[in-house]
Amino acid sequence: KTRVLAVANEKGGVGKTVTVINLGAALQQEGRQVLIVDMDPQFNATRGLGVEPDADAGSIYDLVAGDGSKTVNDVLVSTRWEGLDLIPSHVDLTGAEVELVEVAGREDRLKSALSELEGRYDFIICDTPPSLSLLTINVFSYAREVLVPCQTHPYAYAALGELFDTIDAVGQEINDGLSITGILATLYDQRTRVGHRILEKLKADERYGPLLLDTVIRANTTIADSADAGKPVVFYRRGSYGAEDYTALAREILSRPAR
Amino acid sequence: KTRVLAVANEKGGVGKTVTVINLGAALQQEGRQVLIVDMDPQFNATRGLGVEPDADAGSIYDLVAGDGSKTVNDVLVSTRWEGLDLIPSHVDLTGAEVELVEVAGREDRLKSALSELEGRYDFIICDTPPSLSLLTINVFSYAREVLVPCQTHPYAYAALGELFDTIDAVGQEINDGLSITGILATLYDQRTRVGHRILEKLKADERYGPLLLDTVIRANTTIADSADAGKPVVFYRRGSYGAEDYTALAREILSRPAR
Ligand SMILES: Nc1ncnc2c1ncn2[C@@H]1O[C@H](COP(=O)(O)OP(=O)(O)OP(=O)(O)O)[C@@H](O)[C@H]1O
Ligand SMILES: Nc1ncnc2c1ncn2[C@@H]1O[C@H](COP(=O)(O)OP(=O)(O)OP(=O)(O)O)[C@@H](O)[C@H]1O
Ligand SMILES: [Mg+2]
Ligand SMILES: [Mg+2]
Repeated sequence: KTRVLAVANEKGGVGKTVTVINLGAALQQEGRQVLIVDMDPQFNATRGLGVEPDADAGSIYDLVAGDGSKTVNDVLVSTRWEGLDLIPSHVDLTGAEVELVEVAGREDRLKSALSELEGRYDFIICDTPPSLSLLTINVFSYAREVLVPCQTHPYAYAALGELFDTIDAVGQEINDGLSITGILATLYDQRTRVGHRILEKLKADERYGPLLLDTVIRANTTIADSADAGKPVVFYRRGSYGAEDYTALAREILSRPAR
Repeated sequence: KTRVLAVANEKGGVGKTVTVINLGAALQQEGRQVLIVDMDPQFNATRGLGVEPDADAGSIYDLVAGDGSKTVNDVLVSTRWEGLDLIPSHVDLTGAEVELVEVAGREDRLKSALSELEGRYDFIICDTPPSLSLLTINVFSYAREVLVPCQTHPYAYAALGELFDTIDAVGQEINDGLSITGILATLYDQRTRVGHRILEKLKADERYGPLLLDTVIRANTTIADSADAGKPVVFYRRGSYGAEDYTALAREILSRPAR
């Protein structure tokens, strides 16, 4: 059975895209077949995997809001790394919110577009934009699990309430199979007082503590350099903190099956 | 004449809110009267100034999408620092996008709501959410200047094209008085190869180079700690890198009048 993960947090810049790319690559290194689905109109996961968006070749836009002329097999591409495939995004996706306003079942467009992929991959991991709008709701309607990157900073911590409420609402109204697999502390810098404080706050919180993953992603320059090189960090520099942390995350996700 | 600045970049987590709060406070320290307008439904600028959002007291939502029962003077609050006022945000603002879809002149709601403030402040600085949607367009319709924080990282750099195109389009169709005052390099970490590379790329670019401000905001832990304390960095720790950099920015903005 394919595990389908949404990586989401409406706070911007918390490490959603970095987590999608690097968890995907680390799972591939563990021998799993992985598909990345980029549902962010800024297509950073596409770019971070070294793929150039191409309107002619097609993108997730064609599946979610296009005229139906392209199928999932038309737009799905392989990356340079065997067993790590991608459905790229494109800036056209920005228009999808408005284009789908009047369309019935607009929150289920992704789910119906990707239903034929069931069983073809061990993991399907979806990147989302920094908002709880229609694109993210589409991902919540399709996925069975949510991974919540949370920068150890008060603005990211404060965003969790609204995010959890939204996931609960989707769970009740649209997709009762959706549950939160875990909260991932990211960009953790042990030099800052605030980093420690927020990590402790997460651990102590009734709602968030039990969901906090053991793996903590440390802030480290290799992650930023690898994103610049268009490569996941496990392929960019194996012995780095980034590669270590995302490998640990992959193993922890494998050890925690979907609820 | 009041200078009205939009602080915008659709890439998440590039330091928009940190810049709004700290530039505002640094300008107040230079003796200017400053108003912060928080147009992000996640109300981080409100929180970062130590103010709790309160639906009864009102927020920017009441002015942009409410029933007209509240005026700008009802919702405007002073912060703990004399000469630094705020129009707070509230989570209700998330609904404004959808609520205003059918309303004529929906992009001008902010402009008409705040028109009576002309001349009351030296600076009005607006925070925006990480998207180019209706809330950000409202700010572009109202403001006369745009300050673009750009993290020295490839994802933030790549977002500039779409942002500039959007500002150009607003300038032609809605607000011909809008121009870009500058690009502010933020979260600059001289230890990373990518930090240097993106800064050099910005300087060398035909479109972005001439707009790049001299001030560069360095990544430093005091900024994160001050945000956690609900205080601008110039009030949190005067001698820190953060206080130095945002004071330099305030002086540079004062020396570069609106185009
Ligand atoms: N562990 C880390 N160490 C250092 N830098 C990191 C780390 N994780 C993420 N970053 C950097 O932080 C920035 C934000 O990361 P990223 O773009 O993945 O966040 P995001 O949540 O996807 O942002 P958005 O909300 O815009 O989609 C990027 O510059 C990225 O390289
Ligand atoms: N110069 C800096 N040094 C250290 N940390 C910084 C600096 N500037 C911003 N930050 C931190 O980076 C994160 C992102 O900053 P901020 O929230 O201001 O960005 P934003 O662009 O407003 O994000 P969003 O897109 O979610 O609105 C925060 O955790 C903030 O404290
Ligand atoms: Mg992202
Ligand atoms: Mg912000």
